[in-house]
Amino acid sequence: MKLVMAVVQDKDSNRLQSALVKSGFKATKLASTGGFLKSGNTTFIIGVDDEKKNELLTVIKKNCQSRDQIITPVSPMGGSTDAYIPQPVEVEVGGATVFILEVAEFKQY
Amino acid sequence: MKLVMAVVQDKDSNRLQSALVKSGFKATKLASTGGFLKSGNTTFIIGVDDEKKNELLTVIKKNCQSRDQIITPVSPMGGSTDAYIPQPVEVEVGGATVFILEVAEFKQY
Amino acid sequence: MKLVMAVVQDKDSNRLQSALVKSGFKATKLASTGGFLKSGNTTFIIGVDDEKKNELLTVIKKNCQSRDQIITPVSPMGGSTDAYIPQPVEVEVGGATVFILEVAEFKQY
Ligand SMILES: Nc1ncnc2c1ncn2[C@@H]1O[C@@H]2COP(=O)(O)O[C@H]3[C@@H](O)[C@H](n4cnc5c(N)ncnc54)O[C@@H]3COP(=O)(O)O[C@H]2[C@H]1O
Ligand SMILES: Nc1ncnc2c1ncn2[C@@H]1O[C@@H]2COP(=O)(O)O[C@H]3[C@@H](O)[C@H](n4cnc5c(N)ncnc54)O[C@@H]3COP(=O)(O)O[C@H]2[C@H]1O
Ligand SMILES: Nc1ncnc2c1ncn2[C@@H]1O[C@@H]2COP(=O)(O)O[C@H]3[C@@H](O)[C@H](n4cnc5c(N)ncnc54)O[C@@H]3COP(=O)(O)O[C@H]2[C@H]1O
Repeated sequence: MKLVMAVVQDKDSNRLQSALVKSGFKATKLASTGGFLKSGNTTFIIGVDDEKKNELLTVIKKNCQSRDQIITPVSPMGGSTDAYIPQPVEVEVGGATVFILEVAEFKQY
Repeated sequence: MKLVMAVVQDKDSNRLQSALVKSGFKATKLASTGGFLKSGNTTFIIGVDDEKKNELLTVIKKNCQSRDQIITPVSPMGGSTDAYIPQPVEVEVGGATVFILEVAEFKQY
Repeated sequence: MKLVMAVVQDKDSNRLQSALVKSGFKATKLASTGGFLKSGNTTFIIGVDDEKKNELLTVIKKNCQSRDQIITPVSPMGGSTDAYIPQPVEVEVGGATVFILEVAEFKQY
């Protein structure tokens, strides 16, 4: 069994959740925050049998899309701050960041 | 060392937390949501020495119980939607869903 | 690749987040609760290449500090409850509790 931890954008969270239910995958959702943009996103925890892992990754890929986000950095990403006029910067946020871990043991009570 | 991730019902969360403290297990709690019922539940993260893992699983088993939950699906789980009258459905929610992962390294600062 | 799960005090969370961005580490934050003190803390999830793991641990160590916290236990930690007058107790809360897990596979979509 594998434990799949997928960080996705809030905008795709409900769509992914319905797609998982429809394909018979069980999941748990955690509200999370991005380290860089500091905006809300969603972390899914999904335990999946090894032979179903690739099917699960396809469901995640199909239901999560990357988007450009305009941010205005409060202070320069690097360098001096004199007479700094914040310029908007475009950042591409990926659809899903996925970590796959090995499950040593699985129990349900 | 193992990292135990246990998804339990909110109703058992405080009872399990006190039982863990009483048995000397350290834990961290995360608020989470079930993928299917979309209702709140709790995910415990518990780092435990290998030789104490079975004792921990017994504490989880004893303090988390399964319950039946009546849900009224908004739309049919499958099939057509014409003149659909939602019928309540009974779903059994388990006491705890437990993933046990191998910890490669543990540090405390 | 390793997945680093670090439980830190809320007081250090923003400082650690900025230090991670500055050193080029990507991270996701989860709001969490301590099992013993029941007060809020923060769990960071950080995927990191094997050769950068030690540099990451140094950033965590430098930006998270241990603090003493005074608690007044509601009921005795053990023993009888007759004529119990709660006495404040000092508990040292560490700067960071860090679990390092092996990542079997990493994907970004
Ligand atoms: N130091 C930096 N300089 C310039 N641009 C930067 C940057 N750090 C991040 N970005 C950009 O900002 C996007 C949002 O990052 P954030 O940390 O808010 O939100 C992240 C974070 O919550 C999570 N994530 C990504 N990589 C991670 C990792 N290695 N460990 C833990 N979480 C990660 O996935 C979300 C989306 O990541 P994604 O890479 O698609 O998209 C990232 C990336 O394109
Ligand atoms: N492999 C896995 N990976 C990650 N998290 C997992 C998981 N298996 C279970 N969980 C977590 O544990 C909760 C209880 O699951 P359980 O299987 O006991 O109880 C489940 C199950 O009896 C039922 N159920 C779940 N998915 C179903 C489906 N596609 N069709 C019919 N019944 C379903 O509804 C109950 C509540 O499910 P819900 O998703 O709200 O809440 C789930 C979910 O948060
Ligand atoms: N093995 C593990 N698995 C999962 N999470 C873990 C863990 N070890 C520590 N943590 C997390 O790290 C926080 C700080 O732990 P620390 O051991 O530095 O600092 C602890 C410790 O010094 C003390 N403490 C914890 N349990 C105790 C107990 N049963 N008896 C006496 N003191 C305890 O209270 C402080 C705060 O504990 P709290 O539970 O509120 O918050 C904990 C918990 O959220």
